[in-house]
Amino acid sequence: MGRIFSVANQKGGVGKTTTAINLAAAMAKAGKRTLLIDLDPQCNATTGLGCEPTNSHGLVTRRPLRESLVATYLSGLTLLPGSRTFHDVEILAKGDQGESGVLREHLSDGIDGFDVVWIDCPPSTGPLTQSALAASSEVLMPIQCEYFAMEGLTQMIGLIRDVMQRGGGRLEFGGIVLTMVDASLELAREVEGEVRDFFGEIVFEAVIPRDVLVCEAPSHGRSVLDYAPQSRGAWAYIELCQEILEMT
Amino acid sequence: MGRIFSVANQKGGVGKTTTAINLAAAMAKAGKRTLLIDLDPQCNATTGLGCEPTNSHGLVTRRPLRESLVATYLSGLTLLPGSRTFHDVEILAKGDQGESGVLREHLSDGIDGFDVVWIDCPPSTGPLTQSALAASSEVLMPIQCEYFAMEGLTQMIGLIRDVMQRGGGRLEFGGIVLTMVDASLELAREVEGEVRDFFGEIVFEAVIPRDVLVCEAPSHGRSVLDYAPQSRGAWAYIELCQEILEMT
Ligand SMILES: Nc1ncnc2c1ncn2[C@@H]1O[C@H](COP(=O)(O)OP(=O)(O)OP(=O)(O)O)[C@@H](O)[C@H]1O
Ligand SMILES: Nc1ncnc2c1ncn2[C@@H]1O[C@H](COP(=O)(O)OP(=O)(O)OP(=O)(O)O)[C@@H](O)[C@H]1O
Ligand SMILES: [Mg+2]
Ligand SMILES: [Mg+2]
Repeated sequence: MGRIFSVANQKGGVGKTTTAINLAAAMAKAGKRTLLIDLDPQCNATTGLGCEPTNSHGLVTRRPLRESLVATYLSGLTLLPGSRTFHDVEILAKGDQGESGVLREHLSDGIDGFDVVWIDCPPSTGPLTQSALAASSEVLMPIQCEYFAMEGLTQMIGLIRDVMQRGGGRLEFGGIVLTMVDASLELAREVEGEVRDFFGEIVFEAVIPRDVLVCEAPSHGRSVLDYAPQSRGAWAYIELCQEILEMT
Repeated sequence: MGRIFSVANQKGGVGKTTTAINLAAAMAKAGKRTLLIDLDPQCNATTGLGCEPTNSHGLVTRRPLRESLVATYLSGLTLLPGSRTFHDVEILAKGDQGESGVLREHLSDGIDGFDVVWIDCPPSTGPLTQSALAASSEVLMPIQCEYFAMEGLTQMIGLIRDVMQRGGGRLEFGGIVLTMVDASLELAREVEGEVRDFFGEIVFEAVIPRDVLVCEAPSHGRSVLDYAPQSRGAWAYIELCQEILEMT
């Protein structure tokens, strides 16, 4: 079975969607058959790739998963689009009772033919994120080098440990990604220092710099790797992708 | 009855908590007896003012609300702390069935003696945010001048309209606040232009600039108005506060 990554952090706006899109794109470009699953009712991963959210989420319909998959502009990258209808997403969440029953079943049936799966989670520790974690082999946590981000880390780590201990899944800690790093700011350097001291090896070497081209790419429905291939943001995501692929 | 503001936006990291803390502080300094309610299980508004989250949220305990209120470092600013225990917060949300029963009752009993109440909401359109909206007289929506923020705006406006039409409350649209604006970026100027064209008068004149001092303040448990009173961020929040007070 291929690697299934959840990109998760209850803190808002730390770059979960940006990281999910750009790592999925990087892996597709590296020759992996890649599936990106949009699990967030905001549907940012979907629109950020120039695709349309659906009325009913592929994970709650009765149809086999592959009927809900769509091609993206990038060959090798397939998308399970998000759905804005909250109650759909609540069905998925309730049906799971915090275990990933629905998600894990659907996933295992639907993902033959994919080498790697990326799941973009909403900013919450609720049932959706828990289902994603329980269905995953690894969790990636993007964090910003700011005070509130540090606070939330401990809580997220607690949740991940709970899911691991509940068992039934094969979740391992994938790693912490420092995002939107403005190395000119003392605050950012201090927080990065603290995170590395505290978490050691699970923090990736590659950090994603603050780069307006990364921020502009979704309005063009493209990964930054295609929108601005020579940008610092694009290079950083490629570097991070390689660090992850070498981890196997 | 005093004004009750919800600070809401399902998009993460757009400055809801920063705005709730700094406008509540500005109003307390302007002589208003101010209550800030932390409705987010992340408890950022609580820790950002140097206070402790509670085990059980004041809005779900049987005790009268005022027994759960705590003083902050700032005279005139009182806090109803947040609670990290998700099921507590879920009780509040479920008890409401999407209507603000519990929150609105508790609020109307508990808020005599306050001129203004600020409610910090989590990044979601779920039951917590809906309860807050139904209990409020006005909603303030902070938004960042970036693509995903624009997308989420339409959905939030839809939710606010639903709450208004369900009736029973006295919710009006308070306004849109542009946050973390980096005026040197063309993207920011474009998005600001679009937001003002589209939404007109409901967009506040005052915008909050990107300012690292605003970002550092919570790690000192202070509003930026006390941490860095001469900063551009502090001045902007004071200007916004006055614009809001003149709205009555
Ligand atoms: N490296 C970067 N440089 C500049 N801007 C960035 C960078 N990464 C992300 N952004 C921008 O920051 C904002 C937040 O990023 P994103 O939406 O990916 O975060 P998120 O954690 O998925 O948010 P949410 O919690 O709402 O799901 C977006 O407008 C995005 O384009
Ligand atoms: N004007 C500003 N300049 C610089 N940084 C800012 C500014 N406003 C907020 N920030 C920082 O941006 C981050 C996100 O802000 P904040 O936590 O207030 O957003 P939020 O919408 O409440 O997030 P969430 O969706 O997780 O509740 C925080 O680290 C905060 O300190
Ligand atoms: Mg996202
Ligand atoms: Mg917040």
